[in-house]
Amino acid sequence: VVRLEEITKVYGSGDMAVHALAGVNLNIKKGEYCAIMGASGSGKSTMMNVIGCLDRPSAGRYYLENLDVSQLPEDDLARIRNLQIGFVFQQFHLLSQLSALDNVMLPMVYAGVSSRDRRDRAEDALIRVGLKDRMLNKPTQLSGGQQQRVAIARALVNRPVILLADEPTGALDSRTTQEVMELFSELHQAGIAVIMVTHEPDVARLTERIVWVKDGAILHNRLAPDD
Amino acid sequence: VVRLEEITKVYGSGDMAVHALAGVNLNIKKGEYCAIMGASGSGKSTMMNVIGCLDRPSAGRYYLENLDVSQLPEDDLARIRNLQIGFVFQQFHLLSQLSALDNVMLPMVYAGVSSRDRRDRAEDALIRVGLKDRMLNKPTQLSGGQQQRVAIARALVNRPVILLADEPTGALDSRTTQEVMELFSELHQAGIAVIMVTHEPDVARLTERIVWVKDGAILHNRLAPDD
Ligand SMILES: Nc1ncnc2c1ncn2[C@@H]1O[C@H](COP(=O)(O)OP(=O)(O)OP(=O)(O)O)[C@@H](O)[C@H]1O
Ligand SMILES: Nc1ncnc2c1ncn2[C@@H]1O[C@H](COP(=O)(O)OP(=O)(O)OP(=O)(O)O)[C@@H](O)[C@H]1O
Ligand SMILES: [Mg+2]
Ligand SMILES: [Mg+2]
Repeated sequence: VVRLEEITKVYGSGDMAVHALAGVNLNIKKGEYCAIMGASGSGKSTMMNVIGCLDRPSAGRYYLENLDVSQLPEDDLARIRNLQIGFVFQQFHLLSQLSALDNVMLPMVYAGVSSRDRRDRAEDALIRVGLKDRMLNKPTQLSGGQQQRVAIARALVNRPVILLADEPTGALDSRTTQEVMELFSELHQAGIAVIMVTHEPDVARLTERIVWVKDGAILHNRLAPDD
Repeated sequence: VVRLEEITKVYGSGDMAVHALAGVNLNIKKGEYCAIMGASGSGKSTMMNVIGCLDRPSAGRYYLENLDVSQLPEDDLARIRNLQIGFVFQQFHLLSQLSALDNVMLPMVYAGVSSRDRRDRAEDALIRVGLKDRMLNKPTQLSGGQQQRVAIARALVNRPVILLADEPTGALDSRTTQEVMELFSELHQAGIAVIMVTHEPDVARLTERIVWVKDGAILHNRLAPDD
């Protein structure tokens, strides 16, 4: 469902050039559950941004469900991002002037979901991540881990085929992490491809496959947990 | 060096009231190395903000080096925050329009450090956290873990007596985490009190003492690692 071929991403130029991605080749099948690990600065978030159609590569091809993404106009990309891909950002990117509930409902506004269904689905998602009593709080009135969970709820409400989660349990204690992992596992069972950047081995161990990134390239693919 | 007595923090009022802190009593000795753990939303960051003089409690007393902080005017608090306390925020709070180097130099401007010493100390701190080649990057040009490390460097440059670190390795891979832990250990050896919120047991294990927080109160104090 996701195929990256020789993807490169360069920032700057000349001897100031930073090769954030240096020839990434990656195939992710429909419904696969995949962890992405690697050192800080190795290119994981950059790669996720390319997969999530948020960033265009400097070179290489990206096929999403066999469509060459680089040939698509911006409107099509925006639809794909909204309807097919759910993204949990490393820095959450919640809108600070909106409540948790409004933040979670926003993607459904763009998708044309009815206002009653938006509310129901958003409430269900927030209850599912344990935020039943915090729905009306704004992000500044939420703890770090609560904000992270709002970001997770928001990524799910349009029922995407691919969930991209960049360090989704970074701010969570072990029990809440377990609950989020059970949620991801259910989504995976339901046929959603889950691609998750994590630096926690216990989280990576729960996936089907671990992809290692080093200096902007895929080091090797191996099957989870410890082969 | 830090003494909290019956500290409470309430948001909202009536039946909407959230007791983020509900009678916290805590004593931290000079130079102690202490981990704070607890579920998401249990009050850890709120407590850190009170200790860091960033937030006033709703009730209770806070003695910092035996001075009653609640009796101090804002100017004195600002000096204390700048000179005695280093704070690594859970959400980093770097200034996006400044480079990593300028971000790290800023606390020293307020402290009246000469411009040559500011530059030297800031560069040393950034090299120490592995960011030698990223000093001129702005936060948007840095990975999540790199931003976290800039926040760590910034907390150290005024040589505080207390380092407050809210999930300082949340965005870091295991090797970088180890390097940061070695740095904290050195600071501790040098006599700095290190108070660190973490949800990672491997990180907490390296401290002298683990304080558990639950529903806004200290559950129990116990000595690290597993007593
Ligand atoms: N301004 C506010 N208004 C209302 N409630 C708030 C406000 N700020 C924080 N809270 C609530 O106070 C509680 C404690 O928050 P705090 O940030 O201290 O938790 P935490 O232990 O740091 O959690 P995490 O591990 O997720 O970072 C949370 O339940 C949060 O929703
Ligand atoms: N706009 C930019 N200009 C210059 N360099 C950049 C820019 N954005 C990212 N980089 C660099 O690209 C590299 C890869 O960044 P990326 O965010 O993908 O790392 P990461 O693997 O997600 O790291 P982390 O685990 O710390 O989140 C980093 O070294 C970073 O400094
Ligand atoms: Mg990243
Ligand atoms: Mg917190």
